[in-house]
Amino acid sequence: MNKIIAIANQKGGVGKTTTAINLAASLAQSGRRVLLVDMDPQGNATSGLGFPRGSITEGIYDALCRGRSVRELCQLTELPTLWVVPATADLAGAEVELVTVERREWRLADILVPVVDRYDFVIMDCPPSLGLLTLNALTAADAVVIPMQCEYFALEGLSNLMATIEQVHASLNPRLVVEGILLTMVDSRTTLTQQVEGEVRSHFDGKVYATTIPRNVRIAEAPSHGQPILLYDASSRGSQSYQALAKEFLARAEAA
Amino acid sequence: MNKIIAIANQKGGVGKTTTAINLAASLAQSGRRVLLVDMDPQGNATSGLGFPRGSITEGIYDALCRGRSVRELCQLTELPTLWVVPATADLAGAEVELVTVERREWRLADILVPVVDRYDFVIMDCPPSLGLLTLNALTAADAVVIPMQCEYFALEGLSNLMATIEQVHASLNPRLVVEGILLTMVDSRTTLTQQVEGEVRSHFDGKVYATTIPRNVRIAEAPSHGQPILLYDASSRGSQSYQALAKEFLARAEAA
Ligand SMILES: Nc1ncnc2c1ncn2[C@@H]1O[C@H](COP(=O)(O)OP(=O)(O)OP(=O)(O)O)[C@@H](O)[C@H]1O
Ligand SMILES: Nc1ncnc2c1ncn2[C@@H]1O[C@H](COP(=O)(O)OP(=O)(O)OP(=O)(O)O)[C@@H](O)[C@H]1O
Ligand SMILES: [Mg+2]
Ligand SMILES: [Mg+2]
Repeated sequence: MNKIIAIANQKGGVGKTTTAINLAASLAQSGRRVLLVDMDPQGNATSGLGFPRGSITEGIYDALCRGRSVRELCQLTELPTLWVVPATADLAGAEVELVTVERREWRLADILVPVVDRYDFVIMDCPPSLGLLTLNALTAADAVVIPMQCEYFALEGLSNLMATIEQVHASLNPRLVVEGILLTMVDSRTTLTQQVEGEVRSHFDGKVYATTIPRNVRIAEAPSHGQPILLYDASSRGSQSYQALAKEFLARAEAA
Repeated sequence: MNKIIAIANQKGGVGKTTTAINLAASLAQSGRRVLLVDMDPQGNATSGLGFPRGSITEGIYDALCRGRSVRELCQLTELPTLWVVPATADLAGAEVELVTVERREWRLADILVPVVDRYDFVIMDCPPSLGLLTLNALTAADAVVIPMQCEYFALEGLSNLMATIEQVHASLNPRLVVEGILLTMVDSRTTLTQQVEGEVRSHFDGKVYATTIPRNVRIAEAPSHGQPILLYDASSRGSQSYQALAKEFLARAEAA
């Protein structure tokens, strides 16, 4: 099973990085070999896994734009079967640099080819935009996991994102499907959350994971310790919900 | 007093749009003439002020890339002295289109010149990135308001943003200063919020507004009604905190 998964949503702050880190960690803990690729110039997945900003000199930018091989850039994390290709600050320049490059949407897909077989899952964290970095991830991916807050602006952006996925499927990557929509930071006491959740489940029935991630401050604390939630506080509701997500994700992904 | 203010932070979901809408509305309610420019292709400030997605055919993209004048694109909102230049979906293509244009960082500054005198404040909502759209806003601006959640990833991104503001000040726009840092979605019960707030106030002392915006679900509900919080629920803590912010903002802005 070698599956390449993009964690994408152009809406900011919906839990992309948190989902990329904690889904990857939960899959690794269940014995899968996982590679996390940080495609966001902010580098949150990199620091959230214990590689502080500025401590890394080479990352995905060097493979995308400087001809380095991904194999040389993989860094092992605290979990024995979780590796990460970090993001460095110069990734911010990649979007402009890639504009004039041949096969610019295919750069990531091309550089991942030599390493994909070594992992059960490659998981890519995307920046909050639909620019060339996210397009590269969607072109390289077999499937997309879409984290989403149950709020109005996040709901509004979903149709835009679905249209972009459809376009990438039609013109760049015919394998691309929506793996699932994950509801994050859920506070089921508010009517707003209930309304938006109801709307998403009725519109995208079957695509929305049964597992939802509750708002849980331990999840927000973990990155400052450079750890996924299952290492920072395995007994927290946050950790348990990401473990449940990993189970549901595997049941779907391995059934396909 | 004609002041151009960018609401910027490349970290996603920190309350940029919410602050742009509600600060602009609170200033308009206190009698100032305000123009809100939506520079985010997501168009959240546009729909949050009552112009549903798809209902607008022309916006800031047409002034940036198609030679239309900003004056023709201003739309009046429910508040008598608040206008908006909306964002349309084609704004997403502007970043790539602007890459090869002469004075690409100055496009917005140039097109705003004929209208600035008609307003006390021009407020620009920025997308969650440091690409050409945000750079255009920083180049056009007199000052930047930085909304920030009291969380680890938001704190991490702050030094990056400050460095970018410094670079724009040095190479593109010597007027540019940080107007203020606004702490948003504050939940003072958590130690994470207390720690991050303490760190921001000690590092950037004097730049951080005394007013903070609490997490308040009424703020998140208002955009689905296309209204700023002071029209949706003037008695809410959210509305009162943005009104207090407008007072503090005016005291600082008019003292300078
Ligand atoms: N379930 C949760 N409970 C509490 N806090 C959360 C939860 N999920 C994420 N967070 C926090 O919310 C903030 C936004 O999450 P995150 O950074 O993962 O979103 P993102 O979509 O990756 O953001 P960006 O668009 O900037 O890349 C972070 O500070 C994170 O720690
Ligand atoms: N003080 C608050 N209390 C509760 N919810 C809030 C508050 N401020 C913002 N929100 C909600 O949090 C979400 C993120 O806020 P918003 O969209 O304004 O952030 P942003 O920085 O503009 O995001 P983006 O990076 O995508 O442009 C929205 O759903 C908004 O309604
Ligand atoms: Mg992220
Ligand atoms: Mg916004």
